[in-house]
Amino acid sequence: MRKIAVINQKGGVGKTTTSVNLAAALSGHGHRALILDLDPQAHASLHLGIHLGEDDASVYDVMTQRSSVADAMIRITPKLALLPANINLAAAEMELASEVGREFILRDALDRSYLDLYDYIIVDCPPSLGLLTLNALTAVDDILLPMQPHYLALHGLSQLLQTTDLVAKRLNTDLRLAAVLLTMSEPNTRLCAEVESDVSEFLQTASAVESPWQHARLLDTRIRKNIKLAEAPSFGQTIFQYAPDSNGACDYDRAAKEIDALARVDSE
Amino acid sequence: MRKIAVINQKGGVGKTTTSVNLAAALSGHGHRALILDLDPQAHASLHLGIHLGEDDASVYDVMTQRSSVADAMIRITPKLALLPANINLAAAEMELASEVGREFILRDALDRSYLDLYDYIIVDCPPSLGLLTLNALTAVDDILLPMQPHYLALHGLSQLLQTTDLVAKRLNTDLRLAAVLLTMSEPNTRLCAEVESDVSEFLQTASAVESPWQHARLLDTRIRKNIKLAEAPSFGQTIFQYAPDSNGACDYDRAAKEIDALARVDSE
Ligand SMILES: Nc1ncnc2c1ncn2[C@@H]1O[C@H](COP(=O)(O)OP(=O)(O)OP(=O)(O)O)[C@@H](O)[C@H]1O
Ligand SMILES: Nc1ncnc2c1ncn2[C@@H]1O[C@H](COP(=O)(O)OP(=O)(O)OP(=O)(O)O)[C@@H](O)[C@H]1O
Ligand SMILES: [Mg+2]
Ligand SMILES: [Mg+2]
Repeated sequence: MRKIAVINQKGGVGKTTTSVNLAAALSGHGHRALILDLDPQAHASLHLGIHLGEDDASVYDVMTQRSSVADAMIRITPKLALLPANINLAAAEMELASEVGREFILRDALDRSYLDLYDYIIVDCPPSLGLLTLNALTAVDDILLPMQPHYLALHGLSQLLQTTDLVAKRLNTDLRLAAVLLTMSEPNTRLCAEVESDVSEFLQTASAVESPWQHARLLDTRIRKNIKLAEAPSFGQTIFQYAPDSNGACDYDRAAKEIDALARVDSE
Repeated sequence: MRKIAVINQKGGVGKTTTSVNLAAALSGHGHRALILDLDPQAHASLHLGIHLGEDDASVYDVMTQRSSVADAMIRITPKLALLPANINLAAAEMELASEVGREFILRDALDRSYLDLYDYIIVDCPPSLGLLTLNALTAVDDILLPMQPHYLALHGLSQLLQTTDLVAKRLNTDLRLAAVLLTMSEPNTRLCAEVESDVSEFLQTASAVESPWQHARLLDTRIRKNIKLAEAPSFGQTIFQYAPDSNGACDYDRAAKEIDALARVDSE
């Protein structure tokens, strides 16, 4: 089982779009995939047409032991499931702030659950490096970093590097950045080309130092800007349900194959 | 003096791009404008080429009374200034969480400062409705809501409505939503047209009920997608410095005129 946190503290870079469509692509290739929505804004859940009420079982209830994963989980397709979020998660960061081992609450909740039948768990994180994201970082082995090739993308990189370093040292020695995925890419613009080369260079430099980023890969696949990807959530569908022949579907399919290939290499 | 918080808990919808370029446009029309960067990721500061070190005076030091606004402020042009942020603000939400009157810390800090010579204070907020954003909501009179015309935009609206209602009732009776500004607009797409009409309808419904949103206006100006707006930050410039003839400059100039016209109407 591979557990991947989709992380970037910058807003609107395609974390949710990637979490949902990557999991969907992997499930389309025959892997059982579980999407874990860890954002109080519940966008991954909304993307799939799931609008929880405050009383419905969510990932918050799983974390606070009011509900099991099995009870909160929602089946989307035979091979794709969702552990949904709702607004209660917003309270979690405050409430859990003073708990002992507050960064391990999600990991413990998942450990108690029967999840072995899943090949992939994909955690969609909010745009911050707060307590919820830290919980994701201790619960997974891999980080997938979606990045929009815009100027501020690079600034977030070094801050994320520091955070993952700390987490890997103190809280989760298995953690590493597996891959960076360029999203919302407009391939013929100069800005895109400049940021791409800066990101490559950054990863090159990082590979020289022992750290969770040492083997980080910039995926060859670029997720191109494609309005279909923005339309699919308004129908509660993945891109493969909504527009299977679109560039969006094609790109996420390729990204999934690359990520799956990485997994098999690492486990040899 | 008009104080405007630029707010949207959704990530990457153009809050920072709007805060910087709107303030710049207003200053270009002869108003003195101060941009207040309230995001720990300091994107408004970075956008203007300001990279504070941890020891430099920032809005965090102003809020914790280690520095005056005058000392922390940076002049960008004769009529445009910035109160910059740095990573120390990330600690603020935790540190200030247990302070008495924790939602009023920014307001009190601004009240102690000599800011009357400014016509506009524009506060750039992070993508959350946490303590920093609440501090913005109690320190200002108006909210400007940038929205990308995508599906999830609407979902954030009702949550933001609830939060502003609560703040207006309990913490700041002067607060109201002045305007919604559609950003990153791709005018010929069906998604854009659908979300625009949903937003109009939402505001119509809200106008029937007494609330901070009762007189909220959907600005006529649309900020169109324009790569120049994404390139300007990589040169540390506003759109008016970087590409004064671009659509981006033209659109933010129009938006500034609309917002200024709203201000003069309201004060009659
Ligand atoms: N490749 C793409 N082409 C076009 N639109 C896209 C693409 N990827 C994402 N979008 C749209 O852009 C917006 C932001 O994407 P998304 O919500 O996935 O980002 P995010 O990083 O999860 O944001 P947040 O920080 O708020 O969690 C959404 O409306 C989404 O539908
Ligand atoms: N109209 C536009 N056309 C093209 N690019 C834009 C436009 N507006 C903003 N951008 C770019 O899109 C990205 C997101 O914009 P911005 O950072 O202003 O959003 P934000 O709401 O402040 O994000 P966050 O939630 O992270 O604070 C930035 O790289 C910015 O340069
Ligand atoms: Mg998201
Ligand atoms: Mg911003």
